Amino acid sequence: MGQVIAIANQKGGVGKTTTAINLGACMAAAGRRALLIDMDPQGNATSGVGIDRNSIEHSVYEALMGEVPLDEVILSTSVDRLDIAPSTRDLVGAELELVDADEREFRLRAALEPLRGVYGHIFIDCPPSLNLLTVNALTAADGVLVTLQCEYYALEGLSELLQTVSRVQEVLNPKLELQGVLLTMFQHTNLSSQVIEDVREHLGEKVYQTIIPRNITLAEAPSFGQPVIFYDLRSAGAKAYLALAREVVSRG
Amino acid sequence: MGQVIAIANQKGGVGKTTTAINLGACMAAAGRRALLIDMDPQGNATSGVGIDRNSIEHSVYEALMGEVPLDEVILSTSVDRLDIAPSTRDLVGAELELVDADEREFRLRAALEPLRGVYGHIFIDCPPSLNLLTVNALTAADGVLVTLQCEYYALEGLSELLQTVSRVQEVLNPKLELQGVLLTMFQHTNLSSQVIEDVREHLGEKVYQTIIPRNITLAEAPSFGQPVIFYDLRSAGAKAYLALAREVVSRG
Ligand SMILES: Nc1ncnc2c1ncn2[C@@H]1O[C@H](COP(=O)(O)OP(=O)(O)OP(=O)(O)O)[C@@H](O)[C@H]1O
Ligand SMILES: Nc1ncnc2c1ncn2[C@@H]1O[C@H](COP(=O)(O)OP(=O)(O)OP(=O)(O)O)[C@@H](O)[C@H]1O
Ligand SMILES: [Mg+2]
Ligand SMILES: [Mg+2]
Repeated sequence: MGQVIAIANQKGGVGKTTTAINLGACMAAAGRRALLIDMDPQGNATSGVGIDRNSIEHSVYEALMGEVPLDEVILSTSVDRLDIAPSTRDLVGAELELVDADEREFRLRAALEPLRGVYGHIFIDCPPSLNLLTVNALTAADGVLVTLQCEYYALEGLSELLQTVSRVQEVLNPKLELQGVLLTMFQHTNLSSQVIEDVREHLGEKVYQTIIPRNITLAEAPSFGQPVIFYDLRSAGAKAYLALAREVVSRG
Repeated sequence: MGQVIAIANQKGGVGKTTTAINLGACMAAAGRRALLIDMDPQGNATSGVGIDRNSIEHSVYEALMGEVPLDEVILSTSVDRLDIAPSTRDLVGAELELVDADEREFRLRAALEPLRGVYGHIFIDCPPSLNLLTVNALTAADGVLVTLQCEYYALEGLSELLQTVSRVQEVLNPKLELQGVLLTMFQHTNLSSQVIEDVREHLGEKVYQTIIPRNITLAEAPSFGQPVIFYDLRSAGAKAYLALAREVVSRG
């Protein structure tokens, strides 16, 4: 049975999409089938794996609305064994359109049910918000991976995020667990080191051993529509995500 | 009459809050009265100027819901002539609560009306989304300043943002103009230079001459609750925002 992990943080620009794409690619490179679900109307996960958003026939939005089954939305990518359920701009409307709908928090969970046996890993890329799209992702997931930039504002939002996770655990998805907190964009500064010390003190084992360094290849790779292990395997960014993939599997 | 500028981009982590706080502080340091409006439920602008979010009595949420006039929400900050209308977590609920409300896009504009003559500059910090909170900010504003990180995903989202701005101009706020596009977090890489070339080609004069470099003091200052010109005036970050403030005034 596939492991479903939501990658979340309401703070913007902290490496959610970069982590979803690169973890998915590492799992695929290791011979497992992996699926990305792009739950962000920005569609960065979709374009980051080289899909042209204007050419998409069906998207995650339609699967959430129940118009199309999720397996008809899924596209293959340039990476063997890595598929994606792409997102388009329509997804912006889902929040307001689902306000009065039945089971509004369970839409993604229901759509994913038939696919759980098909993929070894399913990674859900969340938007920078604690809105209905993120709640759908947390309700569908077995675990949540929180990406945490080693900076002040990112640390500040962590407690609210963890409160949302526990509310989802209590009411919508009792088996949801915090798989781990991933420190991203690390650079050797007092600020980064201070943040790491704080986080390890409060969350201990929950913090992955692997730390993702700030590394320009991670910002360059998406402009070529490629995950970093295919863009530059020898880079620090690629090595870090390969190490993270091993850790995620061992915690699985 | 005060100039009202919304600082917006649905892409997360591109320097919206950092720009709002530091522009506001530069105007205040130059002897003008400046007001920050924190329209992001994350409340980074609020904590970035040293306000304890747990001690706030009234917030922007109540002003939008019409429960309290905006001037009763406003707090002074540690910087002379710089005030803030703080945000709390409640703001997350505003989007759903205003769905069926009258004039839902005009709530901030109406709340700001009595204050326009009091401040020389009003900067609205937007959340990383094109939701009702951002639309309220664009409807209340005279101009929009788009912060653009010099990276691939940030560039990708620019056309959608500009489309939203023109829709707001057509339907809700005909006098809204694009004040300018600010290039942020610049570092000397091929990627950054490529993005700058693309943006200047498409938007020409609309791109501010001032470019904000990636500079660690800009990430450190908020952990002391201080704008960068008070944290380290000699830093590249402080110099860049002082230059930007002069440009914003000249375009005003
Ligand atoms: N470790 C890293 N080193 C350098 N750049 C990185 C790193 N991780 C991500 N980036 C770049 O930083 C920017 C933000 O990352 P990303 O878009 O993955 O964050 P996000 O949390 O998904 O953002 P959003 O909140 O907008 O969805 C992107 O331009 C990305 O290419
Ligand atoms: N020029 C810069 N150089 C280095 N760090 C910066 C710079 N500008 C902002 N930062 C830091 O980068 C992070 C993102 O900036 P900021 O929070 O201002 O972006 P934002 O667009 O407001 O994010 P969000 O989308 O979450 O609201 C913060 O930790 C901030 O301190
Ligand atoms: Mg993203
Ligand atoms: Mg912000």
